Amino acid sequence: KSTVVAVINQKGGVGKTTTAVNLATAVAAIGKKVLVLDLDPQGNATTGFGMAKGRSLKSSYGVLIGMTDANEVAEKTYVEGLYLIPSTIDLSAAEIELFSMKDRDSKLKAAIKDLEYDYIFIDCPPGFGFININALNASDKIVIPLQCEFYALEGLAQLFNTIQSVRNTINKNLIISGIILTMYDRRNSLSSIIANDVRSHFKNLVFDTVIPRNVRISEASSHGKPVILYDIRSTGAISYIELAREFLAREKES
Amino acid sequence: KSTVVAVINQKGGVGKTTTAVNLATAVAAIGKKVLVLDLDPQGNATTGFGMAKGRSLKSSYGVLIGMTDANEVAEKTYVEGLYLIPSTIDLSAAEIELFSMKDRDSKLKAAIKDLEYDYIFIDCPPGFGFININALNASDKIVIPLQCEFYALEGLAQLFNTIQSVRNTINKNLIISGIILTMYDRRNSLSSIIANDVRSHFKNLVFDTVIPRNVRISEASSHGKPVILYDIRSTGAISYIELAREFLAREKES
Ligand SMILES: Nc1ncnc2c1ncn2[C@@H]1O[C@H](COP(=O)(O)OP(=O)(O)OP(=O)(O)O)[C@@H](O)[C@H]1O
Ligand SMILES: Nc1ncnc2c1ncn2[C@@H]1O[C@H](COP(=O)(O)OP(=O)(O)OP(=O)(O)O)[C@@H](O)[C@H]1O
Ligand SMILES: [Mg+2]
Ligand SMILES: [Mg+2]
Repeated sequence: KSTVVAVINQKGGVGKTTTAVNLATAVAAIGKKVLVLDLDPQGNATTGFGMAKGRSLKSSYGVLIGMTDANEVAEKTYVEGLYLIPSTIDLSAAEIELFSMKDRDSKLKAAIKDLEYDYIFIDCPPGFGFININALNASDKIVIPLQCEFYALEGLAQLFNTIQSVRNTINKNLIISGIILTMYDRRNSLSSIIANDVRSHFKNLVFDTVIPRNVRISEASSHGKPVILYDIRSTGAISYIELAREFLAREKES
Repeated sequence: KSTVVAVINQKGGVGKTTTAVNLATAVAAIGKKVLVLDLDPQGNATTGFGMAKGRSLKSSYGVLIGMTDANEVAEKTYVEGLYLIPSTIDLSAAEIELFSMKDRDSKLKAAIKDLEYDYIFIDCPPGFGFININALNASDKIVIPLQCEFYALEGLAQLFNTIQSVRNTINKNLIISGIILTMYDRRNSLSSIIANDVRSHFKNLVFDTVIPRNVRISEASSHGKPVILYDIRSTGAISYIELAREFLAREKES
């Protein structure tokens, strides 16, 4: 059975896709068999690997609503050992379609339970909808990218409430792997104020590795490549490789 | 009757809240009577004005589902001539509640049609749900903040499709006031590549005013103030005042 990791934060633009794409790539580079499941109708993780969007049911949408076998739509990427289930815009209809389905909270869990990867990383959309409840219910672990900005910090309490209510009801074993500080800008004192705030409050729950703001990360996405393949020497690439090491070390401990 | 303006983009973290808060403040500073309607369950626009979140129905949630009179919950802010209808976390349940209501697409339109402001700015959540359909249906104009990044650019086509289908069905008179380039970073060549791309493609639809990346903008939010009140001399504040002038000039023309 695979370890399923939801990369989630309802706040928009905090680095969920960037973290899902680059952490998964670094974990695959270390030798693990990895699947990225793009659950965002925007399909940025799909583009981040230079892959084409899915076509209707032949996508994460088909898998989520139980119409498509996940193994059939998992595509090999050019990253050794890394596969992707692409997203489509049809996913935006899934919120409403799921509402009237039986077992609507556990459709995804049922759809991916037999997949055989070391790790499955789910890139979640912003917001609080059924897609994200499904992702939390299907996951063993949670990784929370947190932009070093005030509005992002403000949203953490709501996120923890949502996680707690999923744990109390449908997924008792859900564990928070950690909070990843992203887009940390040394030049801007707000970054260190936020980072210190988060560390003093959440202590060991915060990864030691911090992801700096690094233009090579956003350039990489426009070339359809993870930053590790786009520019391995960049601070962005190095920080995601360090994060992968720390993530796997935390896995061993738990 | 008020002119209703939706500040919208399904991509997360592109500067919707920052633009709603600061454009509204600058338009109020020029002498207009303005309302900001916070339709995001995260409630960042409410915090951006230093206001307390709504309590259950006494909020934008109550207004949206038709249980609360909008005039009863519009609160005066410390910005002269600017009022706010605060958000609450209950809004995240609205997506599902609206689904089974009659006239679910026009609940907001009906709720705000008699309000008497010069301008009503709606801060929309990220994503594609019913809350955003309601906002588009209730609006006369649309302002689209666009972060100068590749993933944000990629999402524009989907946004225009959604706007077009709203125009073809429930709101024929909906006009795009313009696209606002946000977080433009002179040090990073990607910003100018994206900006040139957008201008060559969308021509006059793109505001001349560009909002630079400016740390005073994000600092202001942590002080519960629009940047215009936090640091009037900053490049961020100046650019939003210029934007307000350009916005009002476009209003005169249309
Ligand atoms: N460390 C970084 N340095 C510089 N740019 C970054 C960094 N991390 C992410 N970005 C850029 O910031 C933007 C937002 O990141 P991303 O799209 O990964 O966030 P997200 O949380 O997935 O957004 P959404 O809520 O829309 O899904 C992207 O354009 C991305 O390229
Ligand atoms: N021009 C700017 N310069 C620097 N920081 C900015 C600028 N505009 C916005 N920000 C910061 O970037 C982050 C994202 O902006 P904002 O929250 O306004 O985006 P949003 O589109 O409303 O996000 P969401 O999709 O979550 O609603 C915020 O922390 C904000 O303070
Ligand atoms: Mg994303
Ligand atoms: Mg916002």
